[in-house]
Amino acid sequence: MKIISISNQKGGVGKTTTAVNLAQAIAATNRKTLLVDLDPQGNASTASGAKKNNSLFETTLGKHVSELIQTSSNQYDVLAGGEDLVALEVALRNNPTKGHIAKSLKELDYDFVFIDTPPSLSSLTLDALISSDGTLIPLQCEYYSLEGITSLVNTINELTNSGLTNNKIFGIIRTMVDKRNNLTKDVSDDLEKHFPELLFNTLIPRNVKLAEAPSFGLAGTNYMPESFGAKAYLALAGELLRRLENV
Amino acid sequence: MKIISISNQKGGVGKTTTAVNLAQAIAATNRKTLLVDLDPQGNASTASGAKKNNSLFETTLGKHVSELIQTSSNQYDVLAGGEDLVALEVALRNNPTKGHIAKSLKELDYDFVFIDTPPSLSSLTLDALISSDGTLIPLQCEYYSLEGITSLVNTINELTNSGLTNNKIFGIIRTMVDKRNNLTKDVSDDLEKHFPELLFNTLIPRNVKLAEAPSFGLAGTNYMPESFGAKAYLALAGELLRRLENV
Ligand SMILES: Nc1ncnc2c1ncn2[C@@H]1O[C@H](COP(=O)(O)OP(=O)(O)OP(=O)(O)O)[C@@H](O)[C@H]1O
Ligand SMILES: Nc1ncnc2c1ncn2[C@@H]1O[C@H](COP(=O)(O)OP(=O)(O)OP(=O)(O)O)[C@@H](O)[C@H]1O
Ligand SMILES: [Mg+2]
Ligand SMILES: [Mg+2]
Repeated sequence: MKIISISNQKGGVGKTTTAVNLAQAIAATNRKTLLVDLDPQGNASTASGAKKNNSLFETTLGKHVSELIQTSSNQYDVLAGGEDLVALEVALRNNPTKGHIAKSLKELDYDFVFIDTPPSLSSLTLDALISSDGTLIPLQCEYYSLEGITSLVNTINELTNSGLTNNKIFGIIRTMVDKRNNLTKDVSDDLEKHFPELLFNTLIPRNVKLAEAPSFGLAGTNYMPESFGAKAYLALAGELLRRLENV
Repeated sequence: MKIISISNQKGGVGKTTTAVNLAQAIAATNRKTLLVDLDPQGNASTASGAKKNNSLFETTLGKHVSELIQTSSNQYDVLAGGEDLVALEVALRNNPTKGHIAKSLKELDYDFVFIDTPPSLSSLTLDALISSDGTLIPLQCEYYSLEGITSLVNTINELTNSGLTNNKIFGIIRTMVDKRNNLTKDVSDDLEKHFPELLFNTLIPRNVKLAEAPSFGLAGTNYMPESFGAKAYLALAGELLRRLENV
């Protein structure tokens, strides 16, 4: 079982869209896949057609995680998010032992678990990073996004160097790419200079079908499989599987 | 002195872009304006050409806020953000008395103070909401953004009903609007149905000049005053001033 966090403290960079569409694309290759929504906003739960209850918070009340899992409108299973997660954040903050999420998921039998995290380095996100085998970093090719990347990469390296986790950065995914736009090109070139081995080759284009899909409670790869956005996430899934063969 | 928070726990909706450009547009009308960067990412500080030090955290160490204020590359003054703010968040969480920010700013002599908040309802954001006379809510006309708005409006109403603050919601600002896109139209129509009296008439269009400006350490209204994006923020400043006359 591989546990992968989708993380970036910069807001609105496509974390949820990547988590939902990647989970669906991987599930469609007959790999047993679970999506964990760790964001109190519960956006990933919405895109999965799931009710925002039975979140991971219930595990602090003694429930077993298998009782919390819902089937989704897509081909993966889902552990929903929602406002209860704020209580989980407080519980994790006061709990000295780390990796609560990994302990909760340990007995499950999935090939892949993707964790969608909120836009902050809160105790929820830190526990997800500690609990993961790897991290994917979605990034919009804009100036503010570039600023935050070094501090995220450092945070993950510190957690790994302190022996809390074996989390490796699996890669950086360029999202909402608009090829016509010079700013995107400049930032993308900058990324290729600073993080050449981390950048995924697959670029996710800006495509309105990806933004429409959640209002139907579906992943884009399920709502409009022929759209540019959906095809890009299918290609990304293939690239991720190839990268993991060499890890 | 009017203290206004720019807030929305949904990430990437244009909080920083709105805080920076509105502060600059208001300052250009000869009103003494301060921008407070309350985000550990420090994006508003970058757009203001300020060093990410001397944040509000220093007030918990006994420094007076007047010692922390920097001049910006724009026409407003700035209280910078940065990673120290994480320590301020911990201090505020453990401090039972609320409204630390209001107390720190009380002796200053500005016409307007704008506070850029991070994408979460953390103790930093809550203290900003408690310390403010009003809140502006930037919102992208997309499905996930619509989901979070009710919980933010409820949070502010609860703070006000509990007597902690007189914060009123001054309005909702539609950002990154792409008129050609049906999703934007549908969501915008929904907003007009549910929050007719809160919606600003001024729409902020998607305009790459606004996204380029921070890489020059400037507000868009300073970098390219003739651009569509800059003109929209100047119009928004006018609409805000008119709305405040009636408050
Ligand atoms: N490739 C894309 N093309 C078009 N729209 C997109 C794309 N990726 C994401 N979006 C839209 O952009 C917005 C931000 O994306 P999303 O919510 O996935 O980001 P996030 O990083 O999860 O945000 P948050 O920081 O709030 O968790 C959403 O409205 C989403 O529908
Ligand atoms: N009207 C606009 N046109 C084009 N780009 C924009 C516009 N408004 C914001 N942007 C860009 O979109 C991205 C998100 O905007 P911004 O960082 O201001 O949002 P935010 O809500 O402050 O994000 P966070 O939740 O991370 O604090 C930035 O790269 C910004 O430059
Ligand atoms: Mg998200
Ligand atoms: Mg911001």
